[in-house]
Amino acid sequence: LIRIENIHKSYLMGKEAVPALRGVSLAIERGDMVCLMGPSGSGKTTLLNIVGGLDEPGRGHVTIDEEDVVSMGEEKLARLRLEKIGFVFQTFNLLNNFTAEENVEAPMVLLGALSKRDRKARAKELLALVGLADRAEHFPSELSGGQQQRVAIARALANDPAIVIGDEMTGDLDSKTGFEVMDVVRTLNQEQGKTVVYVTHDPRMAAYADYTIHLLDGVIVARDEDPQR
Amino acid sequence: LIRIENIHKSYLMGKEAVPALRGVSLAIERGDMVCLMGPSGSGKTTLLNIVGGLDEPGRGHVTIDEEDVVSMGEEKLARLRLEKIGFVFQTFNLLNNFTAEENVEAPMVLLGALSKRDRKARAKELLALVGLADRAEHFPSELSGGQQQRVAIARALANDPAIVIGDEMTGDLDSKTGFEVMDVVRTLNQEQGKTVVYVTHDPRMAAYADYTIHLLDGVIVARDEDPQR
Ligand SMILES: Nc1ncnc2c1ncn2[C@@H]1O[C@H](COP(=O)(O)OP(=O)(O)OP(=O)(O)O)[C@@H](O)[C@H]1O
Ligand SMILES: Nc1ncnc2c1ncn2[C@@H]1O[C@H](COP(=O)(O)OP(=O)(O)OP(=O)(O)O)[C@@H](O)[C@H]1O
Ligand SMILES: [Mg+2]
Ligand SMILES: [Mg+2]
Repeated sequence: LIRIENIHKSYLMGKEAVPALRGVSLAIERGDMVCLMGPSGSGKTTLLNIVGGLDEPGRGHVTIDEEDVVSMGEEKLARLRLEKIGFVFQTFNLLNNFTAEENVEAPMVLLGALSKRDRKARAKELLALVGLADRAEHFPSELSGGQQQRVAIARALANDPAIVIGDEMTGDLDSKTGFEVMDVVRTLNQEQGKTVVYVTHDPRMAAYADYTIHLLDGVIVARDEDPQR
Repeated sequence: LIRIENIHKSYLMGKEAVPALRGVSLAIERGDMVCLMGPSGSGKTTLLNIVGGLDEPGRGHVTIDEEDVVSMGEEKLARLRLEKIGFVFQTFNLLNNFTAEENVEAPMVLLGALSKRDRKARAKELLALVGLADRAEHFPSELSGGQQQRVAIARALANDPAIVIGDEMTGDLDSKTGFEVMDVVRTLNQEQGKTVVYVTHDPRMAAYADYTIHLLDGVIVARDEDPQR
């Protein structure tokens, strides 16, 4: 479903080039639940942004569903992201002037497939799924860090995407709430066949994955399979 | 050193009052390393903000070094925070238009105790302490999530505060980097006698503390001592 081949990415800062990815290749099958781990600064966010079509590699190919993402037109790529990819950002990126419920509704408004009433109902459902039914009317500044993270997760699921990309989905959550979120994500993976690619620093959350990819200094250094797969 | 007595805090939202702290009392001795844990939304950030003089309780007393923080004048409180308290925010709160080094220097500029040359040298030292010597010239948007978190830690240490308050100091860090940061903090606690109060969701990071306070729905429900203390 997602194929990345020999991805290179450097950030240019004045005269300096900071290499973030130095030759990464990965093939993710439909329905896989894949964990990505590695030290701070090893290139995980950079890789997820490229996998999710939010950023371009300097070199290499990215195909999603057989389509080349890098050479795809702007509009087509935006449509792909809106319909097929749900992204949970490491820094949440919530809209500060909109309530939790409105933040979750936003991707549905952009897609335009549901009536206003159905959107509101679905937003409430998704918030309930992450334990925030009673926080629907709060603005991000009126939510705890872990509550903001959960709104970001609910929003990523808004358009029922085939692919869920989570750049830290549980970093601000206590263990119990973190397990509840991972249970929800695993259910979506097992019952609806959603493909999930997520970063975590917590080995207990990595345990939910079919396999774990280890990144170090911009290259993949290991891959652990779940022994019970 | 830090005494809080029967703290109550509610947030007012229109007609609704959201109770965040419902009667919390705590006495922290000079040189303690205290961990605060609890579910997402249980009131940890609210409590740390009150302990750090960044927010006021609705009811109850807060004294730091025998001085009542709530009735203290604005200017005196600002001075106390600048000189004695280093705060690591859950959302980092870095200045986006300043480099990592400038962010770390900022509290020193405000305090005005060091020369420009000494400030720069100290900022570089602190960044090296958290493994970011080669990222001094990067802006926050040019840093990974975990690197931003570490700049926030370095900045909290800028004025060599007697009290370090960390609202998640390792949530965006891989285990190895997380342990390195906690080693630095523990050294500051054991060798310089700094008082440390920190929130974590990771039991392995909680293990560094002399004792752990458990918060649930705005009240303290348990306190675990480190058996080897
Ligand atoms: N400005 C606000 N207005 C209304 N409610 C608020 C506001 N800030 C926080 N709250 C609520 O107060 C409660 C405590 O929030 P707090 O940020 O202290 O939790 P926390 O323990 O730090 O959680 P986390 O682990 O998720 O960071 C939460 O239920 C939150 O929704
Ligand atoms: N815009 C940028 N300009 C320059 N360098 C950058 C930029 N963004 C990221 N980097 C650098 O690229 C490297 C990879 O960053 P990335 O955000 O992918 O790391 P990460 O693995 O997600 O780390 P973390 O676990 O801390 O979130 C880092 O060393 C970082 O300093
Ligand atoms: Mg990252
Ligand atoms: Mg918090």
